[in-house]
Amino acid sequence: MTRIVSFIIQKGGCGKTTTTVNTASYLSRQGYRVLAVDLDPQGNLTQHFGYDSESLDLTLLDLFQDNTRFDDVVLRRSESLHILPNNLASAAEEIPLFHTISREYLLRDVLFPVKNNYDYILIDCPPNLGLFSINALAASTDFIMVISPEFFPMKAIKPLYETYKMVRQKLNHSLQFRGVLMAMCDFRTRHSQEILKILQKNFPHKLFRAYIRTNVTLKEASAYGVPIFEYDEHSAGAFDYQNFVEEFLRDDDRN
Amino acid sequence: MTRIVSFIIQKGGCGKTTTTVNTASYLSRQGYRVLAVDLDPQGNLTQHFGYDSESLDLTLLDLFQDNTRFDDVVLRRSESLHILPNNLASAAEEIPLFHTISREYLLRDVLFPVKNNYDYILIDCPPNLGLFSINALAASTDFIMVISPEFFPMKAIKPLYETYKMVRQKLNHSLQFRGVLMAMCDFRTRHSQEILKILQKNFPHKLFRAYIRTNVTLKEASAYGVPIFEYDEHSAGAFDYQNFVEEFLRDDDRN
Ligand SMILES: Nc1ncnc2c1ncn2[C@@H]1O[C@H](COP(=O)(O)OP(=O)(O)OP(=O)(O)O)[C@@H](O)[C@H]1O
Ligand SMILES: Nc1ncnc2c1ncn2[C@@H]1O[C@H](COP(=O)(O)OP(=O)(O)OP(=O)(O)O)[C@@H](O)[C@H]1O
Ligand SMILES: [Mg+2]
Ligand SMILES: [Mg+2]
Repeated sequence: MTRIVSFIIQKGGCGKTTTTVNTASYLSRQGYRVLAVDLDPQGNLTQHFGYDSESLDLTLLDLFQDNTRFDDVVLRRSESLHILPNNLASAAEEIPLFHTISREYLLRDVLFPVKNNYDYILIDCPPNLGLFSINALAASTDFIMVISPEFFPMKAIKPLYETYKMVRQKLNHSLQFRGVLMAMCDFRTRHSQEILKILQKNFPHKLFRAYIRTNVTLKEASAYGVPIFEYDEHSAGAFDYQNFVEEFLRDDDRN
Repeated sequence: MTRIVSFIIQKGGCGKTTTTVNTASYLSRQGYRVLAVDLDPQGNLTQHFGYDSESLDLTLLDLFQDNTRFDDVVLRRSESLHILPNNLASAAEEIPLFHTISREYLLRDVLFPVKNNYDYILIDCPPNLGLFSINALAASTDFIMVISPEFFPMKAIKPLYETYKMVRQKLNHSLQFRGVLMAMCDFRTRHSQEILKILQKNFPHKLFRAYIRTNVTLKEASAYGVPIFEYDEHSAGAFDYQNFVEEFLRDDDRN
């Protein structure tokens, strides 16, 4: 059964794109067939995989508007890693899409005919809880909150959890909350240790044991347009993402 | 003449809120009358000043919907520092507001009757270029791009610049681009030095000389709900923001 997983938090700059890209890359290197979906009009996931998002003629938006076929839009980076790209053309269309029939299911309907071709479909969400993020949750089997251990990201958890409950009740009864991944961590500071304690208290069973340390090679990899495993597979960033995905896979076996 | 300045970049997590809060605080401690406007429904600026955004009955949204008076919404933190708060109620209203008459001028019209009571009005923008950010640019005399020296924020500069040109042509002929402030900087890394070189080449006259170093006291201050000058005025964060605002004021005299 295909797992469709959203990486989401409405707070900006928590590591959603970095996590989606590197998780997709690791899974595909393990032989899983993976589709990475860029749901942010800024196109950061598309850029992180080395594509010039603004020069693409067709994107996910064209699939939402029913102008084209999946095969015309998808970028086949390798046999086992495909990408549904995005660019700024979508930003201008979010409002008009609000008036489309079944607007919350645009993504589900794009993915439904192709999902059996993939083991994992991973969705990178934009920094808001607008129509695109609702589409992500409505289309997903699971979602993972990606937060950096700081004050503002922590405040974002409760509203996101409320949104999850609403989506689960009204749009997608089988949506599962897989857990909270801490990214961009520097646990040498007292501040992040304090935030960690609060998270452990509030989400005792939902916090991934694996976490991603702050590591400049992850930034460098994004600028080079490649996942961390292709940029520097011996870096701390590569180790941490491997550690996370292995835990994610173990959980999968259990769920 | 009142200066109305937007701190903006659509990329998430670049330091917009931290910069708006600490700039407002420093200016008010220098005796300027300041209004800080929270244009992000997540309410981070409101929270950074110590208010519980979700428990506020009235916010900026009520002013956009013409339900109430400015005096009922504004929070007077001190004689010289007032705040127009925000919370998640606005997030749900962004779409309906699209159909309001003169939707791009909602903020301008809120500020016009009161702007002479302030020397500076500083606007914290959300991580997108939607209706609220357009309102910010349409209402402003100036704007400052706040970016961390990384790849994705750099990619956001060109689309923001295009948006500025559009707003200047169609909505606000006197809007000025004051410059680019680099926040959250760690120039020990080769990566940020390379980004700096690119920025210096592309924006030779627009890069503030002052920049803000990465400093955990800035995160701590946000969690305590106070500006850096009240949390730890001898910290590197306080020094850097003082440095920036002094340069900002010197430019003001010249413009
Ligand atoms: N563990 C890490 N160590 C160092 N830098 C990181 C790490 N994870 C992400 N980054 C960098 O931090 C910035 C924010 O990460 P990213 O863009 O992935 O977050 P995001 O949540 O997708 O942001 P947005 O909300 O804007 O979509 C990027 O420049 C990225 O390269
Ligand atoms: N110079 C700095 N050093 C260390 N941490 C910082 C610095 N500036 C901001 N931060 C922290 O980094 C995070 C991002 O900053 P902030 O929230 O101000 O960015 P933003 O651009 O307003 O984000 P968003 O796009 O979500 O509105 C916050 O947790 C903040 O406390
Ligand atoms: Mg992202
Ligand atoms: Mg902010």
